[in-house]
Formats: sequence, C-alpha cells, structure tokens
Amino acid sequence: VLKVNNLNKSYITGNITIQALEDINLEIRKGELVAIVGPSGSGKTTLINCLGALDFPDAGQVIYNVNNNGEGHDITEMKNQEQKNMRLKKIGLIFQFYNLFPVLTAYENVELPALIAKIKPKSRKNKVEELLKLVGLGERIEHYPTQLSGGEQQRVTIARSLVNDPLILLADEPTGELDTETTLQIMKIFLQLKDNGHSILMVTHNDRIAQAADRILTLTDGKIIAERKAGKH
Amino acid sequence: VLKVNNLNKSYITGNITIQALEDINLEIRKGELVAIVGPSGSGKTTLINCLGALDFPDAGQVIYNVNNNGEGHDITEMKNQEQKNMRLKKIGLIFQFYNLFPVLTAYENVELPALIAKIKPKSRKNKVEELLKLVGLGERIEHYPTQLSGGEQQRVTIARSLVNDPLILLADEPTGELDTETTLQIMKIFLQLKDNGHSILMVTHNDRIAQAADRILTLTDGKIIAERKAGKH
Ligand SMILES: Nc1ncnc2c1ncn2[C@@H]1O[C@H](COP(=O)(O)OP(=O)(O)OP(=O)(O)O)[C@@H](O)[C@H]1O
Ligand SMILES: Nc1ncnc2c1ncn2[C@@H]1O[C@H](COP(=O)(O)OP(=O)(O)OP(=O)(O)O)[C@@H](O)[C@H]1O
Ligand SMILES: [Mg+2]
Ligand SMILES: [Mg+2]
Repeated sequence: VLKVNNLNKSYITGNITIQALEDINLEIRKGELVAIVGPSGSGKTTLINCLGALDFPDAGQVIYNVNNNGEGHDITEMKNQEQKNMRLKKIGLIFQFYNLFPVLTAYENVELPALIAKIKPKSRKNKVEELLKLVGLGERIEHYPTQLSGGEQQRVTIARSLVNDPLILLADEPTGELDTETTLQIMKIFLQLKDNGHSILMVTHNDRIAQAADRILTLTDGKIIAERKAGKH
Repeated sequence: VLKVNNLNKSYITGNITIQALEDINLEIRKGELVAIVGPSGSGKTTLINCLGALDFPDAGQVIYNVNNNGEGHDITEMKNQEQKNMRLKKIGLIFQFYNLFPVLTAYENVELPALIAKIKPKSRKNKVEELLKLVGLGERIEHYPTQLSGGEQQRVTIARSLVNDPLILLADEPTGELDTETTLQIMKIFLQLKDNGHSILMVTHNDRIAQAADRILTLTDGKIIAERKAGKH
C-alpha cells in the first residue's frame, strides 16, 4: 500500500540546518496498523507530512499502491492536483493541530471531503451521521469547534478522516487529547478498519496504543532506530 | 492559595443547554500539586478557564490568597484590569491549545509576560534563558512556533507560564504532546516548583502523572465525583 525509499528532509533556519529525517525506509501492507513512536522533535510529524504530500522531502520516494512488480504512484512526482486527489480519496489525514475549520460545524467539517469528492447528498448524510455517532458525538453535530472540548474536536477530526473510506489513514497523535476510555473506543474503531482491509500509520506517545499495532517503528533524531512486532491485542 | 465555592457554568447553544460545571467546590493549599482527571467533555478546560478568569461562571466564587479568616480576592468580583494583573503575576497558565504567538520567537514568547510585568532587561534575559534551557530548548530560542514540533511548542509554553514565578500554575494538559521521557522531565520541574512552595492544579489524561500529585480530583459531567490522595512519588 505504501513504500518509502531513502526519505530525507532538512529544515534550514538562518544558519542552522536541522536534519529532521535521514534515510527513512519503510513499507506498510494492506490491513496493517503500524505505530511510530519517538521523542519530542524526533521527526514524526515531518514524516507524516512528507507521506501525505503536505511537505516535500529533499530526496527519496513515497510510493502508493505498489503492485507485485514494485511499481506504484510516487507522490513526490505528482502534480499538485493529483496529490490533492490522493489526499481526498485515498489518504485519510489526522494532523497534530489545526484540523478543523472554525467556521464550519462538526457536521460540515466531517462532510467537506465527501462534498468535494462529489458524493451524492443522501449517501453523504448517512456517512457523516454514522461516523459522528461512531465517535460518540451524535449530539454535537451542530456545534462549532470553539464550542467543543479538545477531545471532542479530536473526535470530529477522526470522523472526518474516514468519510471517504481512505485506503490508508495517516494519523499524527490521533488520541493525544483523549482520556483512557475514549482512547480505547477510538482504538476499537481503528482495529475494525484494519480488519476491513484499511491500513493505518499512526504516530503516538501512548505505549498502550502502540502495543495494539502490528509493528512499532521507533524514530530518534530523524532516523528509524528500531522496528519490532507488537504483542497481539 | 485557592478556594472555589459552588462554581456553576453552563453553555447555551441554540436551544441546547450544556451544564459544563455543577456545584464545584475545591481548595488548593500552598505547595500542593493537585491533578484533575475525567473523560473528554467532562468540564476540565471549562474549570481551568473559570479559575483563570478567562471565562465567567454563572454562579460561585473563585478566591485567591485565602487568609486564616477565610478571606481573599474573589476573581469573579474583580475588574478586568485587576484580573489581568492576577494572571500576569500570580497565576501561570498553560492552555490546551493556542498558547504561543506565531509572530514571536520562542524567546520572545517566554519573555512577553516578564516584559509586560516591567521586569528589568538583565533579569528578564537571565530568567528566559534559564527556563528555556530547563525545558531542553536552549538551542531553539530563535525559532518561531511554526518551526517547532508539537512537543517543543508545549515546552515553550511551560517555560512561559513560569517566567513571572506564579504562586499557582493552572495547567490544562501540560504534557499532552510529550513522549514519556520528556514528560518525566517536565514532572521533575513541577515537583521542584512544589518543593519551592508553588501550587499546581493540573488537568491530565495520563494516570502516571496523576499519581505524582498529592491529590486527584475526578470530574465527570461537570461534577467532582471523587477525590483521593495519590500514592507517594
Ligand atoms: N463555548 C462553548 N459553547 C458550548 N459548549 C461548550 C463550549 N465549550 C465547551 N462546551 C461544552 O462543555 C463541555 C465541557 O467542555 P470542556 O472543554 O470543559 O471539556 P474537557 O473536560 O476539557 O474535555 P477534553 O478532555 O475533551 O478536553 C463539553 O460537553 C463541551 O462540548
Ligand atoms: N518548519 C520548520 N522549520 C524549522 N525546523 C522545523 C520545522 N518543523 C519542524 N522542525 C524541526 O524538525 C524537528 C522534527 O520536528 P517534528 O515536528 O517532525 O517532530 P515530532 O517528532 O513530531 O515532535 P513532537 O513529538 O514534539 O510532535 C524538530 O527538531 C523541529 O524543531
Ligand atoms: Mg509532532
Ligand atoms: Mg479540555
């Protein structure tokens, strides 16, 4: 589903160069849940941004839909419109911050990607309501983000990332604002997606969540320094 | 240091009324570290906002500096300028989101409350540099928030909340973006503050952090439903 080759990314601020990612190689298979862990500043958000074509690596390839011959669509080679199309229909995104439009209600925020993808009104409505109910926010659909708690905003974001049934979900700290119980509810949703053949790449600081993944990649100072199979859940 | 009597707060959205806080009573003593835990949407942020005079309760009192006769300064009765003064010099604040000014560097963000409090330039510089070093960001002082990772932004926020040596720190999820190791470093800082006679009221989803507190208050549906003494650390 996703293959990353020799990804490198640095930021230059004044005369300081920060090597945010160095020689990253990884692959995600269909139906796999992979956790990325690592200290603050280790490059996790930078990695997610490069994989979602929101930031551009200095070098390397990010290939989606890899077939048996090792060929697929390298997102770093796509035009802007093609990348947007990938993000709209194939990749679900959950950012670490600033996910929701403050001027749209919870319902409208979740609906927006489906609207852009030209999903018919009736199917859109059913999907949006089903997802908001799934994350426990059926009673809050008319609220604006400023009228929602931190965890409620995060749950609206999770619902929105799933509205177009993406083949892979890239999630940066999807449960960072949630209490233990709500986190477990969200993990159930993710495991269900996985059983339905979707893939998930998830950054997390929560060791318990990382344990629910099939594999855990540890990032430190921009490099993957370890990979281990997690215990069964 | 802080006494809260019968605090009530509701939000009215259209024709829905949400009782975010109901009959909250609590007190914090000098040198005490109190954790507030509870599910998403239970009222934790609303409580912190009322205690910091950033939101106004429908009823109840929020009294600081309570003396032996039970008298002190009720922040709900203060004029705007007095409240601002309290927040500048007596109360340190860490919000769940949007803490930093994007147009100021890490250094300038931490310095701002000291600048407003008219601290002399030399003492300001020493304090700001000392605090940024304490949170592990000595190398990032010229960076803007958009050039910092989520956890780095959170650490700048923690440094800023301490710059005017507040008698009480109100922190809403201060380590929500941090990995385990960085979280432990921050908790060491908080325990040090506590030993120096400062008080801390901290919202957290992290049970391990809650265990480091002197007391844990559990909030559910706007009410404090439990209070327990935490284990020793
Ligand atoms: N401005 C607002 N208008 C309407 N309702 C609000 C507003 N702010 C908060 N609420 C509601 O009040 C309740 C408490 O919100 P609060 O932000 O205090 O929860 P919280 O405990 O901090 O949750 P979380 O752990 O998710 O951050 C929630 O149900 C929320 O939807
Ligand atoms: N736009 C930018 N300009 C300059 N440096 C940046 C920029 N964005 C990130 N960095 C730096 O790159 C490094 C990696 O940042 P990144 O946001 O990927 O870390 P992270 O692993 O997500 O951290 P956290 O767990 O704190 O969210 C950090 O040292 C950060 O300061
Ligand atoms: Mg990050
Ligand atoms: Mg909150």
